[in-house]
Amino acid sequence: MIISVANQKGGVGKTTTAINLSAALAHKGNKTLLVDMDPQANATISFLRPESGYRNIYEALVPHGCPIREIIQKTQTDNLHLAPASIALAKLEATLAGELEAHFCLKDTLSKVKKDFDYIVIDTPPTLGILTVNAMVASTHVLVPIQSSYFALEGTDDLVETIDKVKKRVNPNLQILGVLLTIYDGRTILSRDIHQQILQVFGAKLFKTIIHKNVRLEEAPAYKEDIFSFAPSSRGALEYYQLTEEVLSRV
Amino acid sequence: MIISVANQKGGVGKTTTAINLSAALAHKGNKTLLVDMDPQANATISFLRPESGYRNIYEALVPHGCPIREIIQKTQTDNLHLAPASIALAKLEATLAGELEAHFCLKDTLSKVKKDFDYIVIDTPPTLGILTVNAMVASTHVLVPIQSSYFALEGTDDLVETIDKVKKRVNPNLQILGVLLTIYDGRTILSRDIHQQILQVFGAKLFKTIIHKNVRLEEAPAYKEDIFSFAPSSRGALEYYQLTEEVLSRV
Ligand SMILES: Nc1ncnc2c1ncn2[C@@H]1O[C@H](COP(=O)(O)OP(=O)(O)OP(=O)(O)O)[C@@H](O)[C@H]1O
Ligand SMILES: Nc1ncnc2c1ncn2[C@@H]1O[C@H](COP(=O)(O)OP(=O)(O)OP(=O)(O)O)[C@@H](O)[C@H]1O
Ligand SMILES: [Mg+2]
Ligand SMILES: [Mg+2]
Repeated sequence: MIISVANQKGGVGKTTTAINLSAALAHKGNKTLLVDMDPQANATISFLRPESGYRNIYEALVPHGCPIREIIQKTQTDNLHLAPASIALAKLEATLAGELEAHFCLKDTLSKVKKDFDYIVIDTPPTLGILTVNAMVASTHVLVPIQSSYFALEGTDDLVETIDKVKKRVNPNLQILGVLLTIYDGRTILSRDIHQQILQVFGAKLFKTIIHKNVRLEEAPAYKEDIFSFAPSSRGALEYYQLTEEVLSRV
Repeated sequence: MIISVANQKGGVGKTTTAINLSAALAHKGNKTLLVDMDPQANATISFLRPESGYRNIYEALVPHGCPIREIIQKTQTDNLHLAPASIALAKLEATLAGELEAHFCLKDTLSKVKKDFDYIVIDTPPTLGILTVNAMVASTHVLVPIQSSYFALEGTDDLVETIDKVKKRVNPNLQILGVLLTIYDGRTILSRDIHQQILQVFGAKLFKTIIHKNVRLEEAPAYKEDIFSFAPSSRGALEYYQLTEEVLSRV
């Protein structure tokens, strides 16, 4: 099972969800790979220190690149491995422009290690460009984090359209695993209003689990930890654990 | 004066700042143009209804495109005009790939209307690709909104590096107008800690004005209003007004 965490709207909790979902899957004993496809490398800096000198996924994605096995790192979380990103990924669009195979390079690269992992989770950047399309082409499912805000609701059409295009042209098995409300603050009327509208648009696709705003989730990456080792009894840890149970019940 | 509002980190308040800074400049009697260079078109949907059938900036940016005058719309805010965006902008990178002039098309397009406006403010997408570089090439200043969070701090090197490259290669006059703390919640230790670190990195470039988290700022776009007409005595309105005074004092 390969899950892309995607939404072109910025700052909606894609990286926070990718980190903590993959960590929860690992804590449950599943061999899990977290792939960072965002040039900002936020998922990468949540586990690795820059001075530890690691190679990154760009080197494995370019034509005649190195084998992905050579870039995969262990993290301090048991069963969780990481394919790090770097700013070099931002060049991929220009490097591959016009190539027929441009959208398949992640799928081809991951095919060499797919059977070594029970789950693969891919973090994506806040655009619908070549990096996110590569992630969707390589995936079986897409998980869409969404903030309960006006701009977030308006942007979902473009995202669903992109998923439909990928499904129609290159990856017929791609499904929307679910839509997840994140950074939720139920105290404002606006967030409750938008929540209702999201429920009308996505219906049963909307996860029952809601990830509320919780400062522990913001702090954990600064200590290079996932939420389960940083603050195991926090609301953030309980809700991401609940999400993982819901994800497992849907597959 | 042409100001790009840029930061590749997603969801840090770029659009909210572009809308309310340009609105404040307009309320003060300056003829102002807000240019939306983000394919998500969040700034555009904050003023225009989709059914009003407007043309967008992509049509003016492609080779032999239409004159920008034909796409500029009046908004309901006096003195504030808007050059709308659309999802079509996402194609610009592919349309212009490899063209020598690729990074200059916004600068060339704006040169035709520049003298009609006192201020031009450009909203950018959460990437450092061709759309954001076009905005920086066309600008005299860059305003950098930043959230007081761990990921935000880590991402500033890449942004500053991009600004330096643009300055060195194509636009020697480009300056960082300032760095603005946004969506600020002073109650958490993390945000106060990161605030201190941002102060150390940016020093006097950091605006004294801080934009605190304020739900009125989130609500205003849903009513197609800027903060000054939607909630004139809210903390959000006062702080964006204060920011505008600081911006004017710096030029
Ligand atoms: N549930 C939460 N409670 C509090 N803070 C959160 C929560 N989820 C995410 N955050 C914080 O909000 C910010 C945005 O989250 P994150 O970086 O995960 O979003 P993203 O969608 O990956 O952003 P980008 O579009 O830049 O990739 C980060 O500072 C993160 O620490
Ligand atoms: N000061 C604030 N207080 C409360 N909410 C805010 C504030 N500033 C922005 N927001 C909200 O936070 C979200 C992110 O802000 P915004 O969309 O302006 O960021 P952005 O940097 O333009 O995002 P993107 O990277 O997707 O372009 C929006 O829902 C917006 O309404
Ligand atoms: Mg992210
Ligand atoms: Mg924006």
